[in-house]
Amino acid sequence: MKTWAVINQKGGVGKTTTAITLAGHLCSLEKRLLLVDLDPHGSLSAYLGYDPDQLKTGIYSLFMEPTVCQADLAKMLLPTPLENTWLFPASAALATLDRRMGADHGKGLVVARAIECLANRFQYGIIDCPPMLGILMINALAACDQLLIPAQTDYLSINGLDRMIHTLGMVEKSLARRKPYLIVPTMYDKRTRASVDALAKMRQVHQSRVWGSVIPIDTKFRDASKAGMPLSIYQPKSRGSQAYLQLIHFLLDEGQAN
Amino acid sequence: MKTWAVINQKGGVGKTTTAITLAGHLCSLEKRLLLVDLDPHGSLSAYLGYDPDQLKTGIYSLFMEPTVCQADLAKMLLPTPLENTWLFPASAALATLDRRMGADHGKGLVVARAIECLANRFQYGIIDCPPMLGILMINALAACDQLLIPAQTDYLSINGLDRMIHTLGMVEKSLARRKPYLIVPTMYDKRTRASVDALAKMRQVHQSRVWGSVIPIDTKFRDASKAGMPLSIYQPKSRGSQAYLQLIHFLLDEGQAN
Ligand SMILES: Nc1ncnc2c1ncn2[C@@H]1O[C@H](COP(=O)(O)OP(=O)(O)OP(=O)(O)O)[C@@H](O)[C@H]1O
Ligand SMILES: Nc1ncnc2c1ncn2[C@@H]1O[C@H](COP(=O)(O)OP(=O)(O)OP(=O)(O)O)[C@@H](O)[C@H]1O
Ligand SMILES: [Mg+2]
Ligand SMILES: [Mg+2]
Repeated sequence: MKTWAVINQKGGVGKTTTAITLAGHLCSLEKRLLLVDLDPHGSLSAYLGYDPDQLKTGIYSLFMEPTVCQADLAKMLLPTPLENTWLFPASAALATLDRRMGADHGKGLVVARAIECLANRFQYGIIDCPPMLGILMINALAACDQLLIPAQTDYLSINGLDRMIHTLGMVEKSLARRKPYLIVPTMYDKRTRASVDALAKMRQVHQSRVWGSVIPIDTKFRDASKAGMPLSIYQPKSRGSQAYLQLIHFLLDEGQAN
Repeated sequence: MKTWAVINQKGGVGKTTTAITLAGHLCSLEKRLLLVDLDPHGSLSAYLGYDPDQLKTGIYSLFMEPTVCQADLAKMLLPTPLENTWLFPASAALATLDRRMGADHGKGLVVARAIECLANRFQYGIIDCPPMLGILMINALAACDQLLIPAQTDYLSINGLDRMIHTLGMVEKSLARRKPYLIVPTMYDKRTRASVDALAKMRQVHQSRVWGSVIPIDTKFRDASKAGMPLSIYQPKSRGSQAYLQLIHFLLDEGQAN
């Protein structure tokens, strides 16, 4: 099983949009996929039709009473409108996790262990993360094989990118190995000078860590989220969907190469 | 001194943009303003030319060793490119606050006490918050007179709005009084069906709690952030700046009325 974690401390850069649109393409490619929602705001769970306030079990309960066997874990998964795709949902209570765990360092591998336990049921996993550095992001780092870092092509978004990557390096020192990461430029608007300049700066500073293409700005993402379907299924020929199709092929090919 | 806190657990809805653009207008109106950056990612501090990683004192040190006297607090403030506007900066270490404080409940009034101490030097205060529910948002709730909740006019953003307002109510029960809040529709795009529908739904569910006008989508915000100046100063005649001018007049008039 190959797992990607979609992270960025900056809010609103397209983390959930990346998770759901890639999921749509993996579904069309008939892959068996596990989606994990680590965001207390629960955008991914809500996108797929679930209310994070109503959900009793999910990621949060893993931290409270670690589940040992596969059968119990599988019961916590929810079906989604996408074939062969299951969701490990978020709940609002996740917002209290950092305060509850305090200095208890033993909780960095909770999500990694759960995913390992389910690994024979799925081919791919995608973890959506909240816009913050904390116990949930540490879990995502430990649980994934590769990080995807969507970064909006604008000044506010790129200024914190280098700092965040530097912080990731510090957190990873305590993990066994550094995880490879790919920066995915999002909401690119070739008509706006600031967007063009931001992309050039991103490539200059982060070089080969930045994906060779971009996700363009596309108002159809908003239509898709209203319809509760990934854009990759809702309007597969749209610019936004086609760009994420390029990305999933890049990621799947890269995986072959490794 | 009147203080607004700009909050929303959803990321990328325009919290920092709202704080900085209102600040520009208050500066043009020759008001004395205190900006407080509670976001560990430090967008507001970075926008004004400071690197949150390099800053030694600031909000974080208030939580570590509470400063009692005004003179010490005033030393922690930084000048900004805006006249009569000072910044209480963020630092990256704020990201560890929830874990460090753990269940220590005595830390909900740290920011409120600091602002009270400085109240005779400023007429207005604006607090920029991170996209999460935690000790920093609790401090912002306690420290402000009114909440501003920017909400992007799209499905992902409005679905969590009611849940967040419900959560605020629960947190406020422990504060002396409920704070008035105003929902500010942002990034409104009248050409996109999903945006028009989202605004209608926002007005239907939240009624008089929603500001009567909107902040339109305007690519010039990205240009302004690249220039490190608020749009209200960088291009005062732009659509985005004019909309925030309407908002500040609404807020200042409302204040008169109360
Ligand atoms: N390429 C794009 N073009 C246009 N709009 C986009 C694009 N990608 C995402 N969006 C829109 O931008 C908004 C923010 O996206 P999204 O919620 O996925 O970001 P996020 O990083 O997950 O936010 P958070 O930090 O709250 O988790 C959504 O309204 C989404 O529809
Ligand atoms: N009305 C608008 N029209 C177009 N772009 C906008 C508008 N308001 C904000 N933006 C852009 O949207 C992006 C997100 O805005 P901003 O960083 O202010 O959101 P935020 O809520 O503070 O994010 P975070 O959750 O990370 O704190 C920025 O690139 C900003 O320039
Ligand atoms: Mg998200
Ligand atoms: Mg912000």
